[in-house]
Amino acid sequence: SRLEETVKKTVTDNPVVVYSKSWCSYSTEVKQLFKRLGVQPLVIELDQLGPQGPQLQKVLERLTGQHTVPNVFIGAKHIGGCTDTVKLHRKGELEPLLLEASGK
Amino acid sequence: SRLEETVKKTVTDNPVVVYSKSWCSYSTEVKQLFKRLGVQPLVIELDQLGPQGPQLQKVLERLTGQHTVPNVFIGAKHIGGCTDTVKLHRKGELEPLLLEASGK
Ligand SMILES: N[C@@H](CCC(=O)N[C@@H](CS)C(=O)NCC(=O)O)C(=O)O
Ligand SMILES: N[C@@H](CCC(=O)N[C@@H](CS)C(=O)NCC(=O)O)C(=O)O
Ligand code: FES
Repeated sequence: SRLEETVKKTVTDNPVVVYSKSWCSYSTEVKQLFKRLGVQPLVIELDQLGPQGPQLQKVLERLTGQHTVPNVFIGAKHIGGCTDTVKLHRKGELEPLLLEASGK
Repeated sequence: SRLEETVKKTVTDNPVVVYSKSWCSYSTEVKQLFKRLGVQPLVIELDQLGPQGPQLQKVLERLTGQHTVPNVFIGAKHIGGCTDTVKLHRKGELEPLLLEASGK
């Protein structure tokens, strides 16, 4: 669908993308982690897009199997949510992904 | 108001009360902390009460100044949210409050 193509293009054109909800603390936490790492993700607040928000969330669920926020992509690869991203960081596996994605 | 009286009675009659939203990870985290401490809070899921949910949230905001979830009370005392409760636990100040409240 058109919206699926939009999401695929967005995650391909931007090294780091976070689909978020502005009032959700887990979304805030993952945005703050990227900020601390000096990374400027593209942040899309699903609750500020009107009717497109829920439609986008359905597309994300079809593409990734994940209906929750935050929904994180690095280098067009689906990473998962907040706990997934924090776990990768703790294991030292997040930075290499960020370097690879920004070097593209 | 009638609803304010209900909240005051609820937090007086139950040693630990958590006003929560069922899909919110911060609400889940604070519920899990109490579970780990062997405490059975009274949990009120604001998103599962129909129109009363938002009304209760307004009353909680009037009574506590806090419009966010989770909203935690121990021994009828307003504690705050998830980060506040975790901070008290880290400082060893949560258990004494729980003991005092359950001993009432
Ligand atoms: N472990 C996941 C949890 C994600 C999660 O449960 N997100 C909640 C908001 S904090 C959500 O989207 N809930 C909507 C739902 O469960 O339908 C993560 O770290 O991102
Ligand atoms: N630091 C607070 C954060 C509370 C918070 O921002 N809660 C969010 C959900 S995770 C909320 O209620 N947002 C609604 C809003 O901001 O209007 C806590 O630990 O409880
Ligand atoms: S809505 Fe509460 S942590 Fe996301």
